[in-house]
Amino acid sequence: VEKFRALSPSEFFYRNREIAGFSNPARALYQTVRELVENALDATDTHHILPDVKVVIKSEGGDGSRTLVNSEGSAEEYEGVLYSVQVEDNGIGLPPQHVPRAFGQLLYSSKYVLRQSRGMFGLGAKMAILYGQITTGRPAEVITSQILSKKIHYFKVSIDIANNTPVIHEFSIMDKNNEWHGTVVKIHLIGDWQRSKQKIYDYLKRTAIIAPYANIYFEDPEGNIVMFRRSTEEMPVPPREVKPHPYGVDIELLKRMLADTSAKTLTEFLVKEFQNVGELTALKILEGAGLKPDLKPSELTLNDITELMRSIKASKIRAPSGRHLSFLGEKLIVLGLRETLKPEFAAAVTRKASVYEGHAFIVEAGIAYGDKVPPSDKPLLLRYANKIPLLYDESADVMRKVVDSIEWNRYGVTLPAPLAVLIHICSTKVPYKGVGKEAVADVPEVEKEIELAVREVARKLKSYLSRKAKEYEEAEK
Amino acid sequence: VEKFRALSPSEFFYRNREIAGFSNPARALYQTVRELVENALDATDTHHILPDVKVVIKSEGGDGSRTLVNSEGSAEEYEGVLYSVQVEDNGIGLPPQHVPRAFGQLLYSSKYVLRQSRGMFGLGAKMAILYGQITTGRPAEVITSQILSKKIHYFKVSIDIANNTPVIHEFSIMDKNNEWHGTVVKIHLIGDWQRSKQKIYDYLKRTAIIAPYANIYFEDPEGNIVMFRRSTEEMPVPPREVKPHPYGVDIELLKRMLADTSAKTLTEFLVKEFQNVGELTALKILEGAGLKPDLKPSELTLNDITELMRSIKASKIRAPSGRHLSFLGEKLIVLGLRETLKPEFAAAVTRKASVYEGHAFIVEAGIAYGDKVPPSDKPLLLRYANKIPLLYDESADVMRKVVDSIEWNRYGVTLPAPLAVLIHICSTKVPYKGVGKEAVADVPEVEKEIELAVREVARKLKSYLSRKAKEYEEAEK
Ligand SMILES: Nc1ncnc2c1ncn2[C@@H]1O[C@H](COP(=O)(O)OP(=O)(O)OP(=O)(O)O)[C@@H](O)[C@H]1O
Ligand SMILES: Nc1ncnc2c1ncn2[C@@H]1O[C@H](COP(=O)(O)OP(=O)(O)OP(=O)(O)O)[C@@H](O)[C@H]1O
Ligand SMILES: [Mg+2]
Ligand SMILES: [Mg+2]
Repeated sequence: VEKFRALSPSEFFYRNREIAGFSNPARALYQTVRELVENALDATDTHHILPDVKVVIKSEGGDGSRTLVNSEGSAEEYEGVLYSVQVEDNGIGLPPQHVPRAFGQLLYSSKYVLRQSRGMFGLGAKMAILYGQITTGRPAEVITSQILSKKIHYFKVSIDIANNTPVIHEFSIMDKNNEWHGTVVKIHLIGDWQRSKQKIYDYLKRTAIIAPYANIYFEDPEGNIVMFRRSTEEMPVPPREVKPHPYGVDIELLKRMLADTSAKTLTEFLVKEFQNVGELTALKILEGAGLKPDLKPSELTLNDITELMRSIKASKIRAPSGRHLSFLGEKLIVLGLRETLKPEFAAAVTRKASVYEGHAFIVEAGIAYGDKVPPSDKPLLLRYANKIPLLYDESADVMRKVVDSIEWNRYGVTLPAPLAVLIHICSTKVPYKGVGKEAVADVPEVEKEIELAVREVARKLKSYLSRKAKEYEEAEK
Repeated sequence: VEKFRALSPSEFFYRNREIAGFSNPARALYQTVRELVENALDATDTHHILPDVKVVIKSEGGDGSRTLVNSEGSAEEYEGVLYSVQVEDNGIGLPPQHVPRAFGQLLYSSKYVLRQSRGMFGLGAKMAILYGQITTGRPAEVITSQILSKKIHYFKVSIDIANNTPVIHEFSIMDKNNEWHGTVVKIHLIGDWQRSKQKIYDYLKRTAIIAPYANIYFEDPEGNIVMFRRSTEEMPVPPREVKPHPYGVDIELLKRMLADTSAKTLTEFLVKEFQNVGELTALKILEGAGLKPDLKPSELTLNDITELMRSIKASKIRAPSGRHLSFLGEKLIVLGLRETLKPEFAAAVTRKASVYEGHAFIVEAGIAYGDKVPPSDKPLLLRYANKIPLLYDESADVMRKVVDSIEWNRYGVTLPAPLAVLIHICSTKVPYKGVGKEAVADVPEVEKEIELAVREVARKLKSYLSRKAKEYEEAEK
């Protein structure tokens, strides 16, 4: 007899937490750090604030906790130790009424809007808190204060997993007697520093490379302190929120937009609620759907909506521009490559915006060659998506697929060679393969743009190499 | 100003449907077929029923729908056509009161128990229905009758995406005047047959290879009919439900089990609710945790629970046996390889059960070499998990990683070569990388077992090849 059951979102992601990157103590420690750092950067550089981010990982356990996650025959793999991870930022903070759900309810987020940001799923902080809770029984601590607020709010929060609701263990308000604003999040969890140390340092270094305007302070469980000091006060223009593009709609989205709109007529609805739809385009779309321009949005039948969608897809509507996106820029990429890899040659390209399923995206590529770049059989690949360094699942990523498909000898490079490629994709929706945000899926339009970008920087390298070869020949004579 | 918002599970998976395999019309058509076929097989062979599964894909649209999903600059990739997919089985059917939620509410499932099954997430059928609904506006149809029922139930169901609740458009009950039992599911969606045809045929063929006891009838949109006829009435022993193993628990799970148990004492709780815990083991665990054996389960504090978990992890508890699992077996694997690849040599191995995070798993491997096996640079890989053929994301799969890491010349094979490897992993929890069930993650214990299994069949091939080489030399003399 089959036993039917419903799961809450928290029960579902608790049972399948490995899908969100929380597969074992080493990976969980890494994922906790990155989810919190990504939240800290979203709270700062997206809001014109020069980021000051402080990351402290402390070893908290006595020896008693050392065997907490041994399992027979795999004592090696899962030996864990109690740690605390604390991340502090000088960002915009949270309104106190949203803290319980922002940290205690899965699928709760301020990033469900059409704007480029690191976060997108409404899971990150909660998964870290969940993992901490199930391995240590301890709630998380959140301290936050918004810029204009005269108060600092303190919360001790855990998750009621069965119901996907926050549990507040403690709450207090303090008067703010200085200009501080931002958020502090502290989580206790069973981690494995030895096994995740390399990846955590790589993550912070690679974040610092492309955010030279950020101060990142890192204190590790062995007591080492590293400070990535800002080298500039110049910040990229933050990304902007935009309206959906008609090519990105489906029947369900259209239904909902028609129900929610304040527009009085269908024409007004199309112009007001969508990107790149002017009055003329709206009238053409409605004509193609056989719908009256002055019809009330709420009066459309399901049949009308299907016709409207059909007409939209068949109409010529200007593609989204990328002006709302925030890219790195060629100067920043070259600077970052030079600083970290000390190559003989470095170049970069930022492509014009392209689009997939109504979402504008920009691909940027950088190339570094020679001198201190470590030689390797395949080009070293530094992947980024919405300014997040991607360190896992490389073989699943479309960026690796493209870089491996390039015939590098055509560009003057014979593998193995000291060659590194950096690729950054930014969009209102990065097509990740999973909620753990580690690899980008091979959406055809995106794959094509990555290839064009990589070939473009490969050609720059080729020119340099052939110019250098010529000079060498000249010198030989 | 940040706009905070909560999503229902259906809103979340609607917005991120590509993560569940519904990324474009071609992929969606494939995913719809496989999700429904997997449900059909779960409803039959897990319940001692020889499966009769009928799959019919019809092209339903006029030309009007052809341009339904064009987007500028990618008219090629997303040109879609209206199809209907209907899958019928002779399985156990559903109790009518569960049909609305089983097909209209995400995260609703009868497979959230500890038993090997193809389904595990409570998403498959709903994602297909959701995709059909958002691309065509049409609800799905479900007809079902349980074995002992005298009634056949008909439902027209769609999903209220905002609330994650079913919407029943039509419902009727008919008297059953024959012995029929099973389920019929019909979904209309925008698909792309030309681009998914190959994969859909591969999926059905590869399902048939390892289920020679199943009849699978397939009618494609071009009118072609293929019948995979059963070649045996012998069925593998169905998998059984088991209790959790102590090594698989965490504080949260323990909390819940203590709250739900009917056991009167802690000792009774441990013996009754867990696998492989007898009275003696229970007393040792409780002693190690400093807890009285006759304590009431409901009386434990959070501190007690943490101590109990610590003691469990540190105790010697017999690992789960694999007896509740349902593997393919060496005979079946060799037969399947011989039938599909017509090799010169085929061999297989079924490993003893191993365990990861409290879940028992069995790895089986098959190898085929020579004659009609197509030569390739890397060994051809046929992946299976819980009897499901995996066709996408091969480069992300741990099975590909292992096969590529083998130094095949040590086994007498010089690549490129006509070599194929089949790998099957079965478990109460397959460690998939994502909810689309296309690749298996590289859990260390699982990766190790896959390697041992592949090396074992590789050695069998090596003996064959060296024996053959010897005979050749003898013949030469
Ligand atoms: N350090 C922070 N400063 C300000 N707001 C924060 C901070 N951390 C979290 N938040 C708020 O809490 C919300 C939830 O964070 P969470 O990481 O769980 O999800 P997300 O960032 O929206 O998406 P993702 O799952 O992709 O990370 C955020 O959307 C943001 O509004
Ligand atoms: N053909 C069928 N016969 C009998 N029961 C079915 C059938 N199809 C679906 N069900 C029931 O409906 C439930 C939901 O199916 P669904 O495919 O959405 O999820 P699942 O199979 O449990 O998990 P997964 O998301 O991994 O497929 C199943 O658990 C099963 O109980
Ligand atoms: Mg986040
Ligand atoms: Mg299913």
